[in-house]
Amino acid sequence: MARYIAVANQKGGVGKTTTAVNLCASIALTRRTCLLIDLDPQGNATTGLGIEKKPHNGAYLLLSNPHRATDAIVHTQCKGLDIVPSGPRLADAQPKHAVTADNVLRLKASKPELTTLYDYVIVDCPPSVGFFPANALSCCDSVLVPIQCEYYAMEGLAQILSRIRSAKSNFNPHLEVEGILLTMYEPSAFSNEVAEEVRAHFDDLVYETAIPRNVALAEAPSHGQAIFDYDHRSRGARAYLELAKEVLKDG
Amino acid sequence: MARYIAVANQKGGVGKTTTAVNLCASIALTRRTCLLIDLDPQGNATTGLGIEKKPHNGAYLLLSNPHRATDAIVHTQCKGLDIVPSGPRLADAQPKHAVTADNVLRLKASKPELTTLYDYVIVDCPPSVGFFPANALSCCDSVLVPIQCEYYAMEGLAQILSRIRSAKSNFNPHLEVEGILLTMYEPSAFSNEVAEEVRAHFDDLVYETAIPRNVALAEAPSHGQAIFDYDHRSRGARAYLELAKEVLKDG
Ligand SMILES: Nc1ncnc2c1ncn2[C@@H]1O[C@H](COP(=O)(O)OP(=O)(O)OP(=O)(O)O)[C@@H](O)[C@H]1O
Ligand SMILES: Nc1ncnc2c1ncn2[C@@H]1O[C@H](COP(=O)(O)OP(=O)(O)OP(=O)(O)O)[C@@H](O)[C@H]1O
Ligand SMILES: [Mg+2]
Ligand SMILES: [Mg+2]
Repeated sequence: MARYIAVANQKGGVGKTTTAVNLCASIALTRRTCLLIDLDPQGNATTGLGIEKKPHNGAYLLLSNPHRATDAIVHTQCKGLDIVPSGPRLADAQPKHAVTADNVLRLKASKPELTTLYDYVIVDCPPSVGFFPANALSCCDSVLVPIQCEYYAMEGLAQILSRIRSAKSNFNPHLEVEGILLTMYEPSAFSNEVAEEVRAHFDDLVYETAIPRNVALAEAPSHGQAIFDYDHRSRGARAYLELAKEVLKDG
Repeated sequence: MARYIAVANQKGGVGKTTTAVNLCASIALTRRTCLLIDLDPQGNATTGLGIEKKPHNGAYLLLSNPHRATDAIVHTQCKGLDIVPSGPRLADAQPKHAVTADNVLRLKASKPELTTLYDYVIVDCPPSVGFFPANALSCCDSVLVPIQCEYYAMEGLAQILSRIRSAKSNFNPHLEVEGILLTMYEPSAFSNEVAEEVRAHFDDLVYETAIPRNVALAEAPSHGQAIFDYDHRSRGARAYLELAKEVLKDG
């Protein structure tokens, strides 16, 4: 049975995609098998791994025909890491009508097809509160919440945690917070102040590992590579390996 | 007649709110009057100016009762700058049913009440493609598109530009691109590479002014202040003043 982890936060640009891609790649390095599902119509996780966006297959197919989930899978160049890519039509998979109880259970309906094939399934979410994150929260076992060490990102933390609580009571009673991850951490007074405040409030929910701001992490996607293929000696690579150890320990 | 400018980009964390807040504050410094409309349920522009979020009034009222628009206005501590604040219920203003032609014209319906009161109206958008950005694109005269000098942000540029084109042909024939703004620019090889590529592709759409990465811009919102009140000598303050000169010149 695969462990399903959603990477979600409605605040934009906090490192959701960078974390989803590099956490998956780190897990694959430990000889476990991992599937990354790109539920963001922007498709950054897809191009970040050098995969072509798929208009009809990929995540669009997964949500519109959950029983054909395995047809949506594409192999990446990282051994042990597969992806369900995003594509231009993914935005059309959102129902024209309300986000009803039935619509948010599409991803969950694809679980029986996938759960025996992988050790981990990681779902990258867009920066919104609609159909795609709701599907992830209804289906996953836990949510990893990346947060920048900045003021606006802190404001959004209460919102995503309350959305997790309501998904837990409405659709998915097993849903837990996997952890809160400090990203783009810089050794400055301001970053420290925010980091201390988050750790003071949320204590053991916050990972020991903080991801430093590291230009290699921003450069790697332009080469279609996870950080380990782009620059395995970088501080970003070491930090994501440390994070994977913490995530795997909880498993 | 006020000039309405939307600040929009579905890519998250590119500096939409930081630009909306500080552009408004710069315009107010030139003794013109300016209204900032916070259409993001996260409400970062509202707290960034030290204003309390409004559950029932503010942007929720503006979209549900456009003819009562003036009741939604709150003064800020910056002379000449008012705001229509966001709030926790703003997400509820989104219609339960489809984004129809009628729903996306709510903001536009409030225009007659506001357009004679201000020289400029700036609309901050959330990082999504749904109801709120669609209202902004259907109502505004032009769109200012902030973009980080990073790979993923570049990917999203084609998407927002194509959304502007389709808003122009479906709802708002006068809609133009106000400009593309390079944000969080650092004098590094990678930033330069992206900046050059954006300028090569989009030439005269790109502002001369690039906003440098400057910690004062990230600190100011935690004090509820625009950059001029927080640190008027900072590089961030100077850059937004330069940007305002370019925006006002086009007016
Ligand atoms: N630790 C880091 N150091 C330096 N740059 C980073 C780091 N993490 C992410 N980035 C860069 O910051 C930008 C935002 O990160 P990313 O796109 O992963 O965030 P996101 O939360 O997925 O954004 P969105 O809300 O649009 O989905 C990207 O350009 C990315 O390359
Ligand atoms: N030029 C800059 N220098 C340093 N930090 C910046 C700069 N511009 C913005 N920031 C910081 O980067 C983060 C992202 O900026 P901001 O929140 O304005 O982006 P956004 O596009 O409005 O995000 P969202 O997509 O969530 O609405 C914020 O924490 C902000 O304080
Ligand atoms: Mg992302
Ligand atoms: Mg914003």
